[in-house]
Amino acid sequence: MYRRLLQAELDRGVSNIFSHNLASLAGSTAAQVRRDLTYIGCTGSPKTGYPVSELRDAIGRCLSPNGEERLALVGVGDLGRAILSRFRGRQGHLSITAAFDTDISKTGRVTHGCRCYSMSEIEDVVRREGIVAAILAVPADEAQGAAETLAMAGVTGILNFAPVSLRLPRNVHVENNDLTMAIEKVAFFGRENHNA
Amino acid sequence: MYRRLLQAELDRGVSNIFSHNLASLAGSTAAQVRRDLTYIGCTGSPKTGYPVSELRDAIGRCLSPNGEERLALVGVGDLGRAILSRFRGRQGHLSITAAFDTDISKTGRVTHGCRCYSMSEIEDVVRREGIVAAILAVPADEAQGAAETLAMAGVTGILNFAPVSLRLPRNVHVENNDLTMAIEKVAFFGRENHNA
Ligand SMILES: NC(=O)c1ccc[n+]([C@@H]2O[C@H](COP(=O)([O-])OP(=O)(O)OC[C@H]3O[C@@H](n4cnc5c(N)ncnc54)[C@H](O)[C@@H]3O)[C@@H](O)[C@H]2O)c1
Ligand SMILES: NC(=O)c1ccc[n+]([C@@H]2O[C@H](COP(=O)([O-])OP(=O)(O)OC[C@H]3O[C@@H](n4cnc5c(N)ncnc54)[C@H](O)[C@@H]3O)[C@@H](O)[C@H]2O)c1
Repeated sequence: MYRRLLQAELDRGVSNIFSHNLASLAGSTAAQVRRDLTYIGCTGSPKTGYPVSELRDAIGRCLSPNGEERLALVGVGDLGRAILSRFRGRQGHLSITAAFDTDISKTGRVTHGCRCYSMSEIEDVVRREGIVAAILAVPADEAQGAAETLAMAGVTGILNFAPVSLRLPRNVHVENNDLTMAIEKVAFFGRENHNA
Repeated sequence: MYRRLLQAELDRGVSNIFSHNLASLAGSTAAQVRRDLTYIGCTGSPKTGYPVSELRDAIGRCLSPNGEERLALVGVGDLGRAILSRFRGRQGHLSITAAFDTDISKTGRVTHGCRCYSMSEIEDVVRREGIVAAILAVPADEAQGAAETLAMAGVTGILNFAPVSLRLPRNVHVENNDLTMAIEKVAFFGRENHNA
C-alpha cells in the first residue's frame, strides 16, 4: 500500500514527504507510519521528512525483496542434497547460495550448483552474501550447536529438519519440519479409508 | 471408549454383547453403535450379538493399531534415503517396512534396514505386509504415475514430497509436504527479524 502511494507521489514530482502527509494519504496515523517505517529500517528527518524514492525502494526490498533472498543450507548429507537439487537455481526470489558442512571431504566442492564451505567460514559468507535465513539438515545431536553458530553469524530465520526443538534467542524465528506428524496423519487416514 | 467398556464386560465374564447393551453403557444409540462397528469392519449376529473379546481386539487394531502400522516408501534417492535413516526401526506404532524403486541397481538391496523391491512387486508386497499408507519421494514428473500404481495396489494414504499436485480417487488421502512454503516463511521472518 505505501509503495503504491509513494509511486503516485513521485509521479506528481514530490521528492520528500512527512509522516503525517503519508498517514493522511494512507488513512492511518503519523505515529503508525513512523512505526512501520522504522520497522523496515527507514528513518526520516524532522526538517525534510522522508526521501520518497529511497523509501519506495526500501519498502520494495522488504515486501518481496526484488533483489533475491539468499539462504544457507547447513548439512550436505542425503537430505541436504535432496533439498539442493530441488531448489537448484532461483525459485522466484529465493535461492540457496551457500552450503556448509563439517565433513572436509565435502567442503570446497560444488553440489547441485551450490558451493560448500566449512563451518568456520560461516560468519564471513553470511555477511558477504547478505544471508538472513538458513535450512538446517544435520543429525539431531548436532542441531543445537549448528543452530547457535548460525544465530551468532547473524542468521534470523531457521527451517529445522532435525527432530529436536532448538533453544535460540528470541530474534531467531524457527520453523520445524516435523516428519513424524505428517507420517502419523497419513497412516491414520490411510487406515480410516482402508476400513471404510 | 468402546475398548474400555468392552474390557470391563470381559472382566465381568460377559462373552457376547448386543449393540443396544453397548449403546446404553456408552450413552449412545444402538444404531450409532452398529454404524461405528461396521466402520471398523465388525458385524454382529441378531441372535448372539457381538463376541466381546474379538470386538475389543478389532477396535484396538483400528484406533492405534497396536500391531504396527506399516508404510511403504517409493523412491530411494537422496530424500528417500534420508527418510529411511530418520525412520529406521519402529517409531511408536509406525514403521517403513518396504521400499520401491524403478532403478534396478537399487532393487533387491537393503537400505537403512529396509528392503527395496521393484515397482512390479508393489501389489504383492502391499497385500502381504498389510500396508495402507506410503511416502512418495520420486521426481516431479514421475509422481503421478507412481501414485496411481500405489492407489491400484490398495494404498489409501500418501505423503507426497514431489512438488506436484496428485489427481487420485477420492478414497486416497493425500498430504503434501511442500518445501517452498516452509522456505518462503523462514525467509520472510528471517528478513523481518533482520530489519527489526
Ligand atoms: N523432516 C523431514 O522431512 C526429514 C526427513 C529426513 C531426515 N530428516 C532429518 O534431517 C537430518 C539430516 O538427515 P540426513 O539423512 O541427511 O543425514 P546425513 O547424516 O546423511 O547428513 C548429515 C550431514 O550433516 C553434516 N554435519 C554433521 N554435523 C554437522 C555440524 N555440526 N555442522 C554442519 N554439518 C554437520 C554431516 O557431515 C552430513 O553431511 C537429520 O536430523 C534427520 O533426522 C528430516
Ligand atoms: N518437500 C521436501 O522437503 C523435499 C525436499 C527435497 C526434495 N523433494 C522432492 O522429493 C523428490 C525426490 O527428490 P530426490 O532428491 O531424492 O531425487 P532423486 O533423483 O535423488 O531420487 C529419486 C528416486 O526415485 C526413483 N524413481 C524415479 N521414478 C520412479 C518411479 N516411477 N517409481 C519409483 N521410483 C522412481 C529414482 O530411481 C530415484 O532413486 C523430488 O520430487 C523432489 O522435488 C522434496
